[in-house]
Amino acid sequence: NAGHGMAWSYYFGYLKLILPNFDARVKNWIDENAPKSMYSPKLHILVPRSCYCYPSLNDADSRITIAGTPEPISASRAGTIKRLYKNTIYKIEGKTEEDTYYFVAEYATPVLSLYEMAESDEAGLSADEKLNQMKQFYTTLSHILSVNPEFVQTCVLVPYDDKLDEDEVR
Amino acid sequence: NAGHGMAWSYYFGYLKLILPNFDARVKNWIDENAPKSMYSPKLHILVPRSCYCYPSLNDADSRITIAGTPEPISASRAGTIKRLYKNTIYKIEGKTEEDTYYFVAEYATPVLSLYEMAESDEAGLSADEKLNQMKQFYTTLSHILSVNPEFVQTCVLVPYDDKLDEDEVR
Ligand SMILES: Nc1nc(=O)c2ncn([C@@H]3O[C@@H]4COP(=O)(O)O[C@H]5[C@@H](O)[C@H](n6cnc7c(N)ncnc76)O[C@@H]5COP(=O)(O)O[C@@H]3[C@@H]4O)c2[nH]1
Repeated sequence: NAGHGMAWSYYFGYLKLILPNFDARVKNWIDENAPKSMYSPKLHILVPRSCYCYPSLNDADSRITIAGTPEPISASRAGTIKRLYKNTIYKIEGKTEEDTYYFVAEYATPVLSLYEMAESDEAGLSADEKLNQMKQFYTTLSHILSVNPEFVQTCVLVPYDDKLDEDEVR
Repeated sequence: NAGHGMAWSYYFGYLKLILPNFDARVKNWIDENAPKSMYSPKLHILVPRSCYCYPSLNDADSRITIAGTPEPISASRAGTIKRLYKNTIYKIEGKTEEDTYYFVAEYATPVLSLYEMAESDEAGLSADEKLNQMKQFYTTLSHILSVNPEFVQTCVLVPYDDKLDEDEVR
């Protein structure tokens, strides 16, 4: 089914490529740009219940601002030569450098596809089925990460109820 | 099902972002780099029956060589700021510039995920089911493109029987 396939495609086409040594790349960026601040070395993958994913985390919460980009990964895949995979470092600013907290986060992009499918008349995905597929995606992805122990220290799934109704989004 | 979901996600998360004005970006590259040569302004999306996608088209056929990259698309999506979407221009060289043919092509990335799922014991996709999902993907994607007339001039699906057995691939 869709959610199951999206989780495996997300693993093979993305996580498997970027998670090796992810924590080291984050640490390098912190050492060069914010050596006195607090940070998390993991990729935080947000899974909102509504499946709605803002373009930037700053749109979801104005206390979260864009800080920078760790070294990207370049890989030739399926005919696209040197495709670029990059992430965004965000921060929550405190009064001092020591109080400021840096972290890498993004929404699970396949979940945004589920949202767009449910919004489109053509794709034929009901609101109930959207939620069902999102849960399938989450369950499958949790399983994949749990059997890949090296990813436990570089990645964390963050499901949450964002309480957004389709009618409230924009 | 997986193939149906992958086709819609490929449309919402990729084709919808890169196909607008795709032909203009290819023409710009040709005008600057190979003004005397023949070329196709469309994105050629390869859908091999085995679902196996080489990293580069040159690996599949040594007469096809890498020529360059048209201007990439940058878009902030699902928390990744200014994510880069780029394509590869390939060429088949003739004796002269006039005889050389340039084209943009790549494999349909979701199909590679189906291949990797079938190769992995964990993902639980049989060889028969892989072929079935690939056909679902192709049928759904053909439908999506046919109801978006502006994409007819910027994109062409290229299904073919590559006669590759799992045992023969490396
Ligand atoms: N050829 C090609 N070039 C691209 O730049 C590209 N970007 C996406 N896609 C394909 O479109 C579809 C929708 O993409 P989405 O972003 O929702 O899911 C993506 C996304 O959640 C994640 N991912 C892949 N590359 C990146 C990336 N650079 N940054 C963040 N996430 C990424 O992993 C999923 C699977 O990726 P692919 O298996 O490469 O195929 C995708 C997918 O089939 C692409 N295909």
